[in-house]
Amino acid sequence: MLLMIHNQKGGVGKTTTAANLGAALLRDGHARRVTLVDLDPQMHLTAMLGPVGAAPVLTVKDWLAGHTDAALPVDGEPGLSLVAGTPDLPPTLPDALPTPERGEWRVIDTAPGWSPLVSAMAARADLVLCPTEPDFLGLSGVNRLLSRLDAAGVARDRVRLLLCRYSPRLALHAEVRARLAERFGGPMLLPVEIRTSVRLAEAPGRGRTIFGHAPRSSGSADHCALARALAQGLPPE
Amino acid sequence: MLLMIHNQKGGVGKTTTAANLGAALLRDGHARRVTLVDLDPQMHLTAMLGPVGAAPVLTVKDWLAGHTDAALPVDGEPGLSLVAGTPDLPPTLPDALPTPERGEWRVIDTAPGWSPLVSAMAARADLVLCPTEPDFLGLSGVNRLLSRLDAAGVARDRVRLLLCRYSPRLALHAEVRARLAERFGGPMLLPVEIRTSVRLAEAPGRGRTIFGHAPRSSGSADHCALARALAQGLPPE
Ligand SMILES: Nc1ncnc2c1ncn2[C@@H]1O[C@H](COP(=O)(O)OP(=O)(O)OP(=O)(O)O)[C@@H](O)[C@H]1O
Ligand SMILES: Nc1ncnc2c1ncn2[C@@H]1O[C@H](COP(=O)(O)OP(=O)(O)OP(=O)(O)O)[C@@H](O)[C@H]1O
Ligand SMILES: [Mg+2]
Ligand SMILES: [Mg+2]
Repeated sequence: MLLMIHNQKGGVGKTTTAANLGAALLRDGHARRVTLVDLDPQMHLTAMLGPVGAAPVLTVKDWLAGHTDAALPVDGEPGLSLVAGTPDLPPTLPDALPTPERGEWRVIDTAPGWSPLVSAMAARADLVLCPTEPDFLGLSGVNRLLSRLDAAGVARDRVRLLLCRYSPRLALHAEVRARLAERFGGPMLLPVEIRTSVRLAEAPGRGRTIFGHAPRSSGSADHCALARALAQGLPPE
Repeated sequence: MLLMIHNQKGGVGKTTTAANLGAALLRDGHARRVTLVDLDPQMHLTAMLGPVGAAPVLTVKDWLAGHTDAALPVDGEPGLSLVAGTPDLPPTLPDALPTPERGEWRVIDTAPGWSPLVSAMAARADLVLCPTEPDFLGLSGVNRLLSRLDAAGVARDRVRLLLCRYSPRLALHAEVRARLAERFGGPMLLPVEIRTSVRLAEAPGRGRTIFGHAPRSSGSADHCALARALAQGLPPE
């Protein structure tokens, strides 16, 4: 499975989702191994889960060129690997991505904004997961995002919207969910929310996923629910 | 005054700050008029405060070419104007920006990520205001942001860091503030926080600034405090 996480809107939870969904897919047995790929030149996923100290020698540039040894194991997360980001990404993808292993999910974290590289990756993805914030500015970005994905040749049945940084007690958030549900029902709007939780914001500072930092928190439960919803709702081949 | 709002990190509150600081500068008499300029191809500031219905005829492309009539008054905010964004920005700035009026502040909202256009605007700005989220991923972006600004020729005494989406009750947020204070004391780290408030998230959906939507909320108070702190702490000419 090649799962790309994208929203051109910033700070919606792309990186947070990439790391924690990756771990959840393994822990709940939906994947035999998961490779996280940091395709953001700002390298936040690498800052979160990458090796401490010296910058990694091999990066996503090498991985794209076929060096699967660019994927380094993530401490404390058996089966989870990370391909480190680089500030200087190639402008396009090669003809073929590295061949996945059996049962391997690859989860691609991307930068905010749109680019030819993101467009090319979206076209190859089995699923494009779009975290969205449940307020007006979040909503106002969704239409533009979906037309970008259309233009990149991504079939709508491969797109999943995920509400992140969600507060169950706020009327605004419930109202935005309702508006999205009436516009994009069916498999596109996932029946899961990633709730606001300070544990999710703390975990990166410990170099851990939510499962290593606060396994009994809402952040863990929500990412497990997300993994299950994605695995059960896969689009036809 | 030319004030550019930038952080390459997404979703930190650039657009929210642009709109509400602009209004606060007028309401508290620090500026005689304020022109907001939407330099983000995703046009969130325009979605928030721009005219409802047809897309604006004149945009920031026209404003940069010298058409000051591209600045349209914002309803309900005397003295506040908005130059609408456009998805297709020029790659560079012209030799001269439109001449400001006496007592006019121009507040420039920018996209996440870095670009030659942002670099060029930063070099011309009197102040570069950098909203930042008070957690690890927010912190890990600050160093990269500051070296980008250095490389663009922005003197450090023209940079202001502003903690946004701040929750006074969270130990994580207080700890991040403390870490920033020990690294960047002095005039750079503003003594103001923009606290998390659902009113700030609701206001864009009403086409209003926080002052039009919830004038007695913490969002209004915080942006007034921000305006005062900026006006009192201006760098030497
Ligand atoms: N559910 C949540 N609860 C609390 N904090 C969160 C949550 N999700 C994300 N955050 C925090 O919000 C900030 C933005 O999240 P994140 O960096 O994952 O978004 P992003 O879409 O990857 O941003 P960018 O567009 O800059 O790449 C981070 O500081 C993160 O720690
Ligand atoms: N203090 C706050 N309290 C509550 N919600 C906020 C606050 N500041 C911003 N928001 C909400 O958080 C989201 C991100 O804010 P905003 O769009 O202003 O950030 P940005 O840095 O301009 O994002 P981008 O990088 O995408 O341009 C928006 O949906 C906004 O309504
Ligand atoms: Mg990210
Ligand atoms: Mg913005």
